[in-house]
Amino acid sequence: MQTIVIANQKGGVGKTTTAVTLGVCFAHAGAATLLLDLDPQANASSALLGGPGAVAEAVAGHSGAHPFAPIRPTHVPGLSVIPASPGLREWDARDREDLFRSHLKRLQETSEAQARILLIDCSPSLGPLVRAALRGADLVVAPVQCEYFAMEGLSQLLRSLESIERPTAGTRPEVLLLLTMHDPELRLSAEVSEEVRRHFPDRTLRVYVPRDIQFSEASSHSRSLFEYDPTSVGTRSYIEVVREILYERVKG
Amino acid sequence: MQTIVIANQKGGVGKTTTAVTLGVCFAHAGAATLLLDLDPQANASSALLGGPGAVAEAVAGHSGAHPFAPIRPTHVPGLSVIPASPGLREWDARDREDLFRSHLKRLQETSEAQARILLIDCSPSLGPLVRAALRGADLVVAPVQCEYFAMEGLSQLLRSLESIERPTAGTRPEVLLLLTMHDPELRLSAEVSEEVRRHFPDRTLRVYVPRDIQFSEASSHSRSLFEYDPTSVGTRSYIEVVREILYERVKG
Ligand SMILES: Nc1ncnc2c1ncn2[C@@H]1O[C@H](COP(=O)(O)OP(=O)(O)OP(=O)(O)O)[C@@H](O)[C@H]1O
Ligand SMILES: Nc1ncnc2c1ncn2[C@@H]1O[C@H](COP(=O)(O)OP(=O)(O)OP(=O)(O)O)[C@@H](O)[C@H]1O
Ligand SMILES: [Mg+2]
Ligand SMILES: [Mg+2]
Repeated sequence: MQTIVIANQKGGVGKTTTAVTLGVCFAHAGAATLLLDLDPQANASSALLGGPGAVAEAVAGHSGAHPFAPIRPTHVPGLSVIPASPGLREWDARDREDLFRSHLKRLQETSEAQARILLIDCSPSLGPLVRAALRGADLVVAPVQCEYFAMEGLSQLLRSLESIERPTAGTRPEVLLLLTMHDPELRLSAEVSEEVRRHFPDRTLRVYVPRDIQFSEASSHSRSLFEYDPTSVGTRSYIEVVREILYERVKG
Repeated sequence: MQTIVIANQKGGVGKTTTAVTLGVCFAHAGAATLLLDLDPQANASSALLGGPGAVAEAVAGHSGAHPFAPIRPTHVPGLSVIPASPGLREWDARDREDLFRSHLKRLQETSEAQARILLIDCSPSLGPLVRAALRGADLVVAPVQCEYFAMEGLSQLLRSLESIERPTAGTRPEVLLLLTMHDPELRLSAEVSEEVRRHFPDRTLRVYVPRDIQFSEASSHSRSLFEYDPTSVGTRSYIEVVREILYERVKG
């Protein structure tokens, strides 16, 4: 099983949209996928289970003793989700990073039979839960909004990723940058994307995700854009992202 | 001194843009303002000091023993800033909320002479630093992006705000919602803003902030929109926000 973590401490850059859309695309491409929602906001859980009410039902009665709520199927064949449990905020305390890490390891080992890919959506932070997820990642995809503030945080993010110690010394997760909310009519979008590609030529995915209002419209219908409008520019860009990740970047 | 905290755990909703633009507007209106940047991403610090390099210089040599770096003047008369120090991430550990709270209280008491308003920009979280800031707030302004995911987190945010215990029992900070990135051409913007106004009629500011690309362009020139283009729609909306806050909402 490959573990792909979607992370960036900058808020609102498209982490959840990327995690959910990639999950649907992987499942449609025949790679059974489990999405773990580590963000207490539970946006990914809500997008996949059909709204905040369904999430509350799915995690009701789950005690905080274990970080992960039970695995739930979604309306997409081949895609299941571990919804964000309310106790996640408590787990984010500093001293539980190692304990959380061992729970995550056990999940990776036991889910092998059910899914080929484990996708993890993170909160906008570099706290203990996110660090534990990064330590267990094979691949990190960091969405980078084509905006100035998002670019400022990039070197901070890459420095933090470099400093995460891995289970086996010497191995590091591969880190890929995905330019998001690119608006071809805006000079700023072109400036930011050129700057990011110039600084990180090998890490920046060739495909960028355009700004497309249908992403937001789809999430208000609790559907990923892939299902809401499979022919849209936004969907097609994520299909290209999947192709570049599965066939060019991820080994095995 | 009035303490105004800009907070929302949802990322990318316009917290920093609101903190910086309000700071510039308050200072121009003659109310000396101190902006405290509690987000380790330091976007507000960079916007007011002229870029990430200037921030690194301003906090160089600052030991993590004290959470606040020294107060710096900005290029705007009447507006000064406490840049985010790299040690803030360490302070965000659970057991230091009370210690941080007492540092914040001392800052509020000692800055009385320098500023009429203390503005605090928060990271996208509800962790210990943000909770400590909320406990010391007279007013909380929560930017709410006119998008579906941002709306989902609203009740979670308001529940957390209700549960923050205050220094003097029985008093609660006033909480105002500011609708941001409203795009009049989008049905979704109208739907979200109507829904927010319907659920929280007394707390939602009359004025909303429109989506305006010049906000992003201004920040790439390390200027607030107020300075970059004082006549723009975006600037005028924040001037209205200041008017509604200063004259209708804040007592004293
Ligand atoms: N390419 C896109 N074009 C237009 N809107 C988008 C795009 N991608 C995401 N969005 C919208 O932008 C908002 C932010 O995206 P999203 O919530 O996925 O970001 P995030 O990084 O997960 O945020 P957080 O930091 O709060 O977890 C959402 O309302 C989403 O619908
Ligand atoms: N009204 C607006 N119209 C268009 N763009 C905006 C507007 N307000 C903010 N922006 C841009 O949207 C992005 C997100 O805004 P900002 O960084 O202020 O949000 P934030 O809530 O502080 O994010 P974080 O959660 O990471 O701290 C920035 O690139 C900013 O320039
Ligand atoms: Mg998210
Ligand atoms: Mg911010």
